[in-house]
Amino acid sequence: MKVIAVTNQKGGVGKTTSTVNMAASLGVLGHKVLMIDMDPQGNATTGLGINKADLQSCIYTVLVDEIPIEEAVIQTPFQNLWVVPATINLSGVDLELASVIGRESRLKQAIEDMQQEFDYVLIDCPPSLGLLTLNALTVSNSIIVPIQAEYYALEGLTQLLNTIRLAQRHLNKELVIEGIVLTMVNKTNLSAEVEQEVRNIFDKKVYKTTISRGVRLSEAPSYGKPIYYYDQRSRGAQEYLELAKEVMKHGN
Amino acid sequence: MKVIAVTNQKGGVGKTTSTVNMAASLGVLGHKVLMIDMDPQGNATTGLGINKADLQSCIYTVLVDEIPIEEAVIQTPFQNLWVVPATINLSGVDLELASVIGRESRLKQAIEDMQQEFDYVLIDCPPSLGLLTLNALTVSNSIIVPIQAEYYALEGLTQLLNTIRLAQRHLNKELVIEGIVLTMVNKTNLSAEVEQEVRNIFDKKVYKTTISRGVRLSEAPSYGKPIYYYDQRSRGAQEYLELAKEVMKHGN
Ligand SMILES: Nc1ncnc2c1ncn2[C@@H]1O[C@H](COP(=O)(O)OP(=O)(O)OP(=O)(O)O)[C@@H](O)[C@H]1O
Ligand SMILES: Nc1ncnc2c1ncn2[C@@H]1O[C@H](COP(=O)(O)OP(=O)(O)OP(=O)(O)O)[C@@H](O)[C@H]1O
Ligand SMILES: [Mg+2]
Ligand SMILES: [Mg+2]
Repeated sequence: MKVIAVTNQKGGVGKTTSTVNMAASLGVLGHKVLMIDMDPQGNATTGLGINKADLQSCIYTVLVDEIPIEEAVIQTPFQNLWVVPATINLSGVDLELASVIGRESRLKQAIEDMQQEFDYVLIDCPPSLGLLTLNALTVSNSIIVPIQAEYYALEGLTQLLNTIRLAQRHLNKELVIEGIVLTMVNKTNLSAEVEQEVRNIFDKKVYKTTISRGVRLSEAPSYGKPIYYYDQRSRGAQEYLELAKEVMKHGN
Repeated sequence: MKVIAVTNQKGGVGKTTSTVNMAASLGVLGHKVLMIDMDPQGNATTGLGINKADLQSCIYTVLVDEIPIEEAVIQTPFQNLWVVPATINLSGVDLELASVIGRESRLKQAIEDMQQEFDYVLIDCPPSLGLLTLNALTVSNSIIVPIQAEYYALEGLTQLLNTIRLAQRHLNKELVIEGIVLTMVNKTNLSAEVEQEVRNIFDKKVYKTTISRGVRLSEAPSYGKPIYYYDQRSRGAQEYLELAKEVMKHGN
């Protein structure tokens, strides 16, 4: 089982879109996948068509009440894809666990005790480096970093790399960068310049597959479906399928 | 003096772009403006061309070491515009002030003690509802909320309104919504649907001026200039100038 956190504290770079669509694509390619939504906004939960009002339990009850994670896992209508959803009460976790010993390891504890077996566990992180992201970094084997092909997106990278180094030292020695994916790529000079700079800095860690900016990708969540199930022939569906294949290949 | 926080915990919706360009536009229209960067990524600082490596002090030293804010204020080369910059050490504030009494009021204290007079103070917030955003909400008269014309952007609104209500009750009874601005608007059906929904929910609070998606706006930060100074004839420059005029008018 491979546990991967999808993270970048810069906002709006395509973390949720990449988690939902990589998870769905790995499922289509025959792997059993669990997606965990660790963002209080719950965009990944909505992106899979789950109605938050119907939920009995969610990641919050796993982290704070320590219920077994199986009780929060839901099967989705999509091939080989299960999810642990998030609701708005997740935003209270930083405060509620503030003085609890081992608070960064709550998710790790839950996943280690999990009976069900998956090939991949993908974790969608919020745009901050607080307790929720630290929980994800503590339990993950590796991280995938979406980087938007925009100028501001380059700025946050040093901060992110600092955090990863701290997590490796204090929380999880095994943590490595699985890969970096360029998102919302378009035909402008700015986009090409940012892509060039990212490839210069991170070299082989950057996936060959890039994700183009496309309206079908931003429409799919309003239908509660990953892009593959919303419009299989779209460029976004093909690119995320290619990216999933690269993630599988890199992973040996 | 009017203090306005620009905030939305959804990432990448145009908080920084709106803060930088509204501040610059209000300056062009003759108002004396101070912009405060409360995001550890320091995008607003870079967006005004300030080199973080040269800084003696920044918002971090104001909040944690309690130096007078005047010592951190820098004049920019742009008309009537001053800035308190942010550096990466700002990401440590949540932890460093965790057990300090009145930690939400550090910025308020600093601004109340400020000798220099400004017409507007605009505060750029990070994409989370932690201590930095709470400091901004505690000192602000009102907030401006950028909303991206995208499906996921609607989801976070309930969480944001909850937070504002909590801030009004516990930290700042005077806090009101100054206005809501639709950003990255384009010609798709999705964009039109989101705009319609936001106007249905928030009615008169939504500015008539919307900001179109345009490559000149995303290029300007790489030159360290607000859009008005990078390409005055661009659509983005005109729209932010119109928006500034609406902010001035609303605010009598
Ligand atoms: N390749 C793409 N083409 C077009 N739109 C995209 C693409 N990827 C993401 N989007 C849209 O851009 C917005 C930001 O993406 P997303 O919400 O996935 O980013 P995020 O990093 O998860 O944001 P946050 O920091 O708030 O968690 C969303 O509205 C999404 O639908
Ligand atoms: N109207 C626009 N047209 C085109 N690009 C835009 C527009 N507004 C913002 N952008 C670009 O979109 C990206 C996100 O905008 P910005 O960084 O201002 O959002 P933010 O809400 O401040 O993000 P964060 O949540 O990380 O603080 C940036 O790369 C910016 O240059
Ligand atoms: Mg997200
Ligand atoms: Mg910003």
